[in-house]
Amino acid sequence: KDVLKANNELAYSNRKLLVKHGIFTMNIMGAIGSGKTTLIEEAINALKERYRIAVIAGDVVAQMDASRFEKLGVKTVAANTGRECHLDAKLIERSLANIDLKDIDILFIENVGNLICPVDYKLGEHVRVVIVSVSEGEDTVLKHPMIFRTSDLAIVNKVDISEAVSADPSKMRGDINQLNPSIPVLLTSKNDAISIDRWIEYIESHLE
Amino acid sequence: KDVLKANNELAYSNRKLLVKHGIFTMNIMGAIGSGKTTLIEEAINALKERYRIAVIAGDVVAQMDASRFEKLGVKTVAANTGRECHLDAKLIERSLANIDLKDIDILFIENVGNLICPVDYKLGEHVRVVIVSVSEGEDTVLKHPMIFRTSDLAIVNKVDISEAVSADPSKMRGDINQLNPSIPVLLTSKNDAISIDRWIEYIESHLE
Ligand SMILES: Nc1nc2c(ncn2[C@@H]2O[C@H](COP(=O)(O)OP(=O)(O)OP(=O)(O)O)[C@@H](O)[C@H]2O)c(=O)[nH]1
Ligand SMILES: Nc1nc2c(ncn2[C@@H]2O[C@H](COP(=O)(O)OP(=O)(O)OP(=O)(O)O)[C@@H](O)[C@H]2O)c(=O)[nH]1
Ligand SMILES: [Mg+2]
Ligand SMILES: [Mg+2]
Ligand SMILES: [Zn+2]
Ligand SMILES: [Zn+2]
Repeated sequence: KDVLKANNELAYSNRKLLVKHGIFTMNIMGAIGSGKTTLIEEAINALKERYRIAVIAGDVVAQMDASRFEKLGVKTVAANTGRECHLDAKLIERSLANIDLKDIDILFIENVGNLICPVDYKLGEHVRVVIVSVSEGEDTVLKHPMIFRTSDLAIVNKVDISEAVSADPSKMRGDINQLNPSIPVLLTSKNDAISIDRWIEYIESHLE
Repeated sequence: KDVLKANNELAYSNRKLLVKHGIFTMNIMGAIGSGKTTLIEEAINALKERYRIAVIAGDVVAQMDASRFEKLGVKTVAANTGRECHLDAKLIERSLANIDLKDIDILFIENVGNLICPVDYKLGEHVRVVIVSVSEGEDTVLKHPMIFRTSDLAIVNKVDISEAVSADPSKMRGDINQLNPSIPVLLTSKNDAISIDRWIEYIESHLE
């Protein structure tokens, strides 16, 4: 498909621009409500004293999540995707034009809630993170093999409510590693500080 | 867009075919893991003695949900959507060719988990149902106005875990009615038989 070819060429030029400025860029993907904004908020709070951070918040109504990031005092761009259920490289190129790239160390891109389309649309990111929450159901991983095969990190989130939704996070981790044996998998909960430390450590390991 | 125009023409002819056979058709939409399959299972168990039921289960890996319906003994078609994150009228037309329509009273169509694309792709259904679960976050309704404005019934599901995810189901119901004052809103939980009875009654009210 020509659309994807054009997108990936633009993603490549986004990437060159980000590398030129030494910006570490993460594409944060996951289903609607999986915890993308929450995990980015945790990362911002843990890292903003030592690193200069910007966020591009993508969604059909992008301002709602963008406001959560603005409250934390970091440069935020709301990228409205209109009727599209994924971000693309064009929207990222436009968003980057609104950021002073020489002032940034880390760029978080929050993608639209979706485990399907983001697989095909590269944006220019260094690292692709996929979040799946236990409340989506234990079989959600096996139902969406492609995104787990093509991501750099997987996070099983909201493990604090596993019992309430009768889901087993370690089975979900097993399913992820069955699809992609080399991908690291974190089990997190916003109510478990140690699990959040592991997420922050993963990010920092890319910054040295 | 010509794609949507062609889709809606095909949806119209699907609808004519279903009406000719007197089949009541519901398009069940909602985010990934919102409870679509569970609510259809409940409806099948409550109605299969009195009505002849078929299900079209749409997803990128459609067989997993299709197997859940097959276990209940109803005619099931797995509609694999490939890399698309929504069902379209073409895929429904093809699925209908695999069902003996003179033997059916009710057709459930489980759409792909997504609160965006299904808005634009009519399938030929009589009733459009949108499910949102409390675990997706309290603001999920306001973030996806279009699907709540264009559905016939809204369901706020998994209310049994509202406290665990700090979400208020009545606020979510308020948000739905703010976007669409005339849409009926049900609050359900698979663990609350009375709430499921309300869902069954809604379906039956269309069958008389
Ligand atoms: N119990 C529990 N709830 C969580 C956790 N992480 C996030 N949540 C809740 O889940 C809901 C959705 O979280 P968000 O961070 O907004 O999710 P999101 O993926 O950004 O959602 P969208 O941008 O709308 O797709 C909110 O109510 C959060 O409070 C967790 O670890 N445990
Ligand atoms: N606590 C609770 N869990 C529920 C409820 N309804 C569904 N679930 C759970 O939520 C998970 C997902 O339910 P499904 O019915 O498979 O959701 P779905 O919308 O069909 O999911 P996909 O087809 O993968 O998009 C399963 O683990 C269910 O057991 C409910 O009312 N309360
Ligand atoms: Mg978010
Ligand atoms: Mg399902
Ligand atoms: Zn999409
Ligand atoms: Zn789609």
